[in-house]
Amino acid sequence: KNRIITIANQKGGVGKTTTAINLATALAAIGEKVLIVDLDPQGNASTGLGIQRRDRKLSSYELMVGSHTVSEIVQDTVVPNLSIIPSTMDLLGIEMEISQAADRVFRLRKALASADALAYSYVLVDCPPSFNLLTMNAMAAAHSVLVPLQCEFFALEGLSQLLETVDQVRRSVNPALDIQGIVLTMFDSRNNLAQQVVNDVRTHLGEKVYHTLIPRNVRVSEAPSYGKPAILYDLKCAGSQAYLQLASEVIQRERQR
Amino acid sequence: KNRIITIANQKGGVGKTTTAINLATALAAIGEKVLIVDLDPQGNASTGLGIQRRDRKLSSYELMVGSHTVSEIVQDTVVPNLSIIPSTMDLLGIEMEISQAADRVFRLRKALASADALAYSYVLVDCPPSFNLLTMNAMAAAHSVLVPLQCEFFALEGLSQLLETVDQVRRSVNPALDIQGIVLTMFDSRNNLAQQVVNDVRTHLGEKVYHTLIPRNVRVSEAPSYGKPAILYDLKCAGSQAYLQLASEVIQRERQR
Ligand SMILES: Nc1ncnc2c1ncn2[C@@H]1O[C@H](COP(=O)(O)OP(=O)(O)OP(=O)(O)O)[C@@H](O)[C@H]1O
Ligand SMILES: Nc1ncnc2c1ncn2[C@@H]1O[C@H](COP(=O)(O)OP(=O)(O)OP(=O)(O)O)[C@@H](O)[C@H]1O
Ligand SMILES: [Mg+2]
Ligand SMILES: [Mg+2]
Repeated sequence: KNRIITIANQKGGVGKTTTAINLATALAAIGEKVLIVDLDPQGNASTGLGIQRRDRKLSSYELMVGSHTVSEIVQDTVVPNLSIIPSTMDLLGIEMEISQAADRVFRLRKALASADALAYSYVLVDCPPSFNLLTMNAMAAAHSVLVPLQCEFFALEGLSQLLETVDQVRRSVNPALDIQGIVLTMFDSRNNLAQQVVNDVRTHLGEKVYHTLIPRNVRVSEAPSYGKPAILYDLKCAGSQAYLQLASEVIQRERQR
Repeated sequence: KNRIITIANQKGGVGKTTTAINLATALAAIGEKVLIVDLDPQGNASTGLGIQRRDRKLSSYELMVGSHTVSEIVQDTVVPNLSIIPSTMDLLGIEMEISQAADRVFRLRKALASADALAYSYVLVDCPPSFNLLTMNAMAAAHSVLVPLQCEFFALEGLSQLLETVDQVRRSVNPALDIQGIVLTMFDSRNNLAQQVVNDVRTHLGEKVYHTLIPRNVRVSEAPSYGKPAILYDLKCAGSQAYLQLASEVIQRERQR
C-alpha cells in the first residue's frame, strides 16, 4: 500500500518543487520505491528531474482525464527507485474540461488507487501555487499534506488560510487527511526576519514543524539547470544534507502513525 | 486617460507583489495619481500597503462581479497619491461564478473604463501566480504587461510560456497589449547562476529588459510586515533606490510610445 503525500502551499516560490524533488530523491536513496506526480502546468518538477519537454508525450493531463493509467504514463528519472508522472501546459485546460464532471475532485485519487500506483511505497504530488481544482485533487487523494514555508512575511500570512483549506478538505472529501508537517525553507541565519518567522511558526504550531530547517543554499537552485536534484548534483552541500535529514524525519513520523 | 499596467508572471514568488507595491509608490511619489488593483486572492499587495483584513469590506471581488464601481471600493493607502482596490479570498470563487458569462474575460476592463477609474494616470494590477481567469482579465484590461523575473533557473524556464500567452491575448482579446518590459528581481551579485540568468535574458530579449536590476535586499522583505512599501520603510536601501530607478525607466518608456 502506498503513502500519498501532497506538497502544497498556495503562496508562490516557497520551495514546493524543490522539496518534492529532493525529498523524493532522499526517500528513493534509502531504498523506498517512490513516484512523483507533477501536477503543476509549469512542469518544474519534471525539468528538475531531467525530463525534457519533448519527452513528455503522456503526462498528468492524461491521468486527470482518465485516458491512461499510471503505468502507461510513468517514466524513469536520473534517480534509481524514483519514477515520475511528468506535466505539461496541457494541464491548464483541466479546470474547464472537467469542471462539470461529478467526480472532478476525485480524478487523481482514482488514478492513484490503481494496482500499478499501489506498487510504490511513497507518492509525492507537487502542486501549483493556487487553490484550484488541481490542488484540490491532490488534497483529496493524499493521506497527508507536507507544507513548505519560506521564512518570509508574505509566506507566513498565507499559512492560516492554507491550514483552513486542509480542514475544509478533511471535512468534505477526505476525512483521513492530516498535516504531515511544515518545513521551513530558504532559511538565512543572518536575516532577523527569517529567525522571527521560525520562532513564530514553532510557537504556534509546535511539533507540526519539522526540526530540520532547509537553509538558503545556491547549490540547491543551481541543480535544476543540470536536470538533477541537489542530492545528486552536490550531496555534501548544506541543502542536500538538510533534505536527507528531512526525509528521516518524514519516515519517523510515518512510522509513528 | 489612464495607463493600465499588469504585473504578471505565472511563476510563483518572483516579486510581482513587491514590484507592484514599490513601483506604484515610486510613481505616486513623483506626483502621478496611481491606483493599484489587487487581483490575487492572497491579498499580499493589500497587506503590504497597510490594509487590514477586517477593513476589506468591499474588494476586487465586487469589481469582478460588477456589483460596485471603482470609487465605491477604492481606499486610500499609507502613500499619498496611491489608492487601492484591496482583495480577499472571496476572489477564489470568481472562476466558478462567472465561468459561464459571455463577458467573463472583460469584467476588469469594463470596470477600469469607468469615469472614476480614468481619473488615475496609472493603474497597476497585481496578479496571482497562474494563468487563470483573473490573470486573463488583467491582461485583457491592460495597455501593457510588466514582467518581474527572478534571477533563477525555474523562473527563466517559464518566461517563454508567459511571452506566448501575452501573444495569444494580443491576438484574441486585446490587440493593443504590449510588453512594457522585463525587470530582473532578487539579483545577488555573488551568485553565478543569477549572473547567467541576467546575461541570458539580456541576450535574448535585449531592450525589452530594463537596465535597472532589483537587488536581493532584506529591507524589501521586511517592509510588508510593517504594512509599508520599502520606499516608505527605508528609502535609502538598495531595493528602494532600485525601484525608484525602475519607475523613471517605466515613465521614459511610456513617454516614448
Ligand atoms: N533552499 C534553497 N536555497 C536556495 N534556493 C532555493 C532553495 N529552495 C528553492 N530555491 C529556489 O527558489 C525558487 C523557488 O523554489 P521552487 O520553485 O521550488 O518553489 P515553488 O513553491 O515550487 O514555486 P511555484 O509556486 O512557482 O511552484 C527556485 O528558483 C528554487 O531553485
Ligand atoms: N528584492 C527583494 N529582496 C529581498 N526579498 C524580496 C525582494 N523582492 C521580493 N522579496 C521577497 O520575496 C518573496 C516573494 O516576493 P513576492 O511575494 O513579491 O512575489 P510574488 O511573485 O508576488 O509571489 P506570488 O507568486 O505568491 O504572488 C516575498 O517574501 C518578498 O518579500
Ligand atoms: Mg513549483
Ligand atoms: Mg504576489
